[in-house]
Amino acid sequence: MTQIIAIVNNKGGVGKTTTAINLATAMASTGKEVLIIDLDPQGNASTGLGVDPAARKNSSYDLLIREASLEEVTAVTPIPGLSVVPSNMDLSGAEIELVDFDNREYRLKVALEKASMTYDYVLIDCPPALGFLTVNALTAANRVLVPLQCEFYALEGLSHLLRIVNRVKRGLNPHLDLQGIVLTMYDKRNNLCDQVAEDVREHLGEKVYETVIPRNVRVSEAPSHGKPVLLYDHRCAGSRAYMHLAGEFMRREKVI
Amino acid sequence: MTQIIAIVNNKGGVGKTTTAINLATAMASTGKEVLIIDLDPQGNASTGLGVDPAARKNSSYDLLIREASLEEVTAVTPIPGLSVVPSNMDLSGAEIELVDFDNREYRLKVALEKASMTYDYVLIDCPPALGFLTVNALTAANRVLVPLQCEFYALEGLSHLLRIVNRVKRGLNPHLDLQGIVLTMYDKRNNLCDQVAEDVREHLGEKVYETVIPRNVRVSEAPSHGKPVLLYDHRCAGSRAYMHLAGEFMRREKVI
Ligand SMILES: Nc1ncnc2c1ncn2[C@@H]1O[C@H](COP(=O)(O)OP(=O)(O)OP(=O)(O)O)[C@@H](O)[C@H]1O
Ligand SMILES: Nc1ncnc2c1ncn2[C@@H]1O[C@H](COP(=O)(O)OP(=O)(O)OP(=O)(O)O)[C@@H](O)[C@H]1O
Ligand SMILES: [Mg+2]
Ligand SMILES: [Mg+2]
Repeated sequence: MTQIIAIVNNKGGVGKTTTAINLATAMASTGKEVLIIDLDPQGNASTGLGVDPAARKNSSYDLLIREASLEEVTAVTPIPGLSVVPSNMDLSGAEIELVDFDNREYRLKVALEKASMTYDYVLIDCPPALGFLTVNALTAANRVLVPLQCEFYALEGLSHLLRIVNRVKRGLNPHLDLQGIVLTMYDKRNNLCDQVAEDVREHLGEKVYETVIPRNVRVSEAPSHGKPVLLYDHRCAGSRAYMHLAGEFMRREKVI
Repeated sequence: MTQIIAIVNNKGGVGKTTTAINLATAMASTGKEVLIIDLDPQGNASTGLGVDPAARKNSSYDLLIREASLEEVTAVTPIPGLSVVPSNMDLSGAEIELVDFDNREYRLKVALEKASMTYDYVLIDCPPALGFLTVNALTAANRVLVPLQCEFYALEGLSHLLRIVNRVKRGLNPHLDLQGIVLTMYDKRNNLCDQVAEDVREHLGEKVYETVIPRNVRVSEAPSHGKPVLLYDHRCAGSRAYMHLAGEFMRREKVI
């Protein structure tokens, strides 16, 4: 069965896109068939995977609003086993357009159910908000992965985010489960990181991945080359951490 | 005349809230009367200024949707000369509620015009999106300040953001001017920062502030104490940079 994973956090700049791209690449490198859906109008996941802006005519907007088929909007990437549904600026109008649809929260779910899914994993990169785009991702998904930057504001917003996830589970999608929280941009020289990590593990225990993604300059250089860090520099600390995360993620799937 | 400044960038985590809080505090420390309006449902600016969550009943939501007066929703902060209109979770529903109002882009502008403004500066902290909350800020403001993290994804989104600002200027608010772009979280050990800084200065020249805000751990520690970094540690590199920025900002105001 295809696992559909929404990568969500309304706090901005916490590593959602970076996690979506590199976790997907790491999974694909183990032989899995993986699809990334870019549901952020900024299109960072499309850029980070090297999809030329001119090749984004068919996009996640068409999936949500024009009822295009998944096959029509899926593009290949240079990474074997990894495909992408890119996004473009049309998507920035989608939140308003979705308001008028009766099934506005279910559009993505319906689009994915119609498709003949040949993927092992589908990862959905969400914008930094809890609007209809993110709600569509949460309604279509069966797992939620929350990247959490080791910073105070990110920690402060976490309990509200988890309440929203529960609300979607109760009202729109009973199959939705929180798969886990992954700490990102961890800097061992910064006490605040330890405090945040300790605090989150105390409250959420098992739900927090053991793998912690370190702050690593190679990770932030990779997007300017249109490559996941696993391709840009597979030996760096960031790449190794994302490989570990993929391993831990797939092991958790086996036991849930 | 009151200068109303929208602090805007749809890219998440680039330092909008940190800039709003610390620029406002630095301005207030020179004897100016300053107001911060928290227009982000996350409420990070309210937290960073030490506003207790229980004291946020009257909020920017009431200003936009319930037509409350500015006086009703303004709270004092421990910082002399600095007041705040806090935000709370009601605001997360505002984007959808605003869709049905005829004057949906002008609600904040109308609310501020009705008030007897005794402030020298009003800074509006915006969420990481270009929805109705940010459009309301751009329509009410006469200046736009764009914090830009020295990272590739942040740079990629800048030209689109500036197009939106121009569109608001042409269609909704002819008094809107881009005051400047401030580089944030600059780390001199990271080559990418130099490349981004060079690239932005090449394309936007004078519009880029000379003051660059360094990445400084004291800045990210301050919010957990409910204080601006200028109060938490006024001697650190982050505080000094924000004081310089305030000086540069106020000088630019004199010449525009
Ligand atoms: N482990 C890391 N080490 C260093 N830099 C990182 C790391 N993870 C992400 N970054 C950088 O931090 C910035 C924010 O990350 P990213 O864009 O993935 O976050 P996001 O949550 O998707 O942001 P948004 O809320 O805007 O969608 C990017 O410039 C990215 O390159
Ligand atoms: N100069 C700096 N040095 C170190 N950390 C910083 C600096 N500026 C901001 N930060 C930290 O980086 C994170 C992002 O900053 P901030 O929350 O101000 O960005 P934002 O653009 O308002 O985010 P959002 O898009 O979620 O509203 C915060 O945890 C903040 O404390
Ligand atoms: Mg992103
Ligand atoms: Mg903010």
